[in-house]
Amino acid sequence: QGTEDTVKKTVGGHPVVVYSKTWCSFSSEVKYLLKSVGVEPFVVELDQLGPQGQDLQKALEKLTGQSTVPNVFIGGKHIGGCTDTVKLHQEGTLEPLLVEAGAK
Amino acid sequence: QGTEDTVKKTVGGHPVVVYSKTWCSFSSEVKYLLKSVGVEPFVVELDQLGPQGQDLQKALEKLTGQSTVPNVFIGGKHIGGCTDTVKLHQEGTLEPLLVEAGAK
Ligand SMILES: N[C@@H](CCC(=O)N[C@@H](CS)C(=O)NCC(=O)O)C(=O)O
Ligand SMILES: N[C@@H](CCC(=O)N[C@@H](CS)C(=O)NCC(=O)O)C(=O)O
Ligand code: FES
Repeated sequence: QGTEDTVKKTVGGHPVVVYSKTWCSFSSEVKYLLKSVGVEPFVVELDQLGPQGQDLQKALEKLTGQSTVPNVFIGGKHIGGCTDTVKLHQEGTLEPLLVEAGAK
Repeated sequence: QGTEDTVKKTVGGHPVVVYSKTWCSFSSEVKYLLKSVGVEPFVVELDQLGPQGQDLQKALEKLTGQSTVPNVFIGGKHIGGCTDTVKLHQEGTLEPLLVEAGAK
């Protein structure tokens, strides 16, 4: 469907993509974490896109099984949410993923 | 104003009150923290109250200066948000406050 294609193009076209909401502290946390390791994510603020934001969130759920924000992709691969990304960082595997994706 | 009185009655009438939103992970985190130290907070889910939820959130901002959720009160006193409450717990001062308020 059109919106799913949009998502695939986006996550394929940027090393790091975060689907986010501007008012959400978990979204802020993951964006801040990525910047703190020297990466500038491509951010899609779903709450600022009107009805298209809801379509994107539904498409993301179809594609990844995840209905929540933040929704993080690295190198086109679905990583998960805030907790998942923080866990990878605590395990030391986040930065290697980012290097491999050409994000840093 | 009427809504500010409602807030004052609520926070005066329960040892622990959390103004929350059901979809918000920071709200979930603070509710879970309080339960983990043996306290059952009185929870007001602002997103489930329709327009009254927005009135309450505005009243809380007038009364506390805090426009965000979660908004935590212990013993009728404004404590802050999720980060503030977690910090008190890390400093060891959360549980004494709860005991003093008669919450546990
Ligand atoms: N454990 C997940 C929690 C994700 C979550 O519950 N996100 C909330 C916002 S904090 C959400 O998407 N709620 C529904 C919505 O905003 O549409 C994570 O770490 O990302
Ligand atoms: N540092 C604050 C952050 C509070 C915050 O930014 N809350 C967000 C939700 S996570 C909020 O209220 N956004 C505006 C809204 O939902 O009306 C805390 O720890 O509670
Ligand atoms: S909306 Fe509060 S943490 Fe996401």
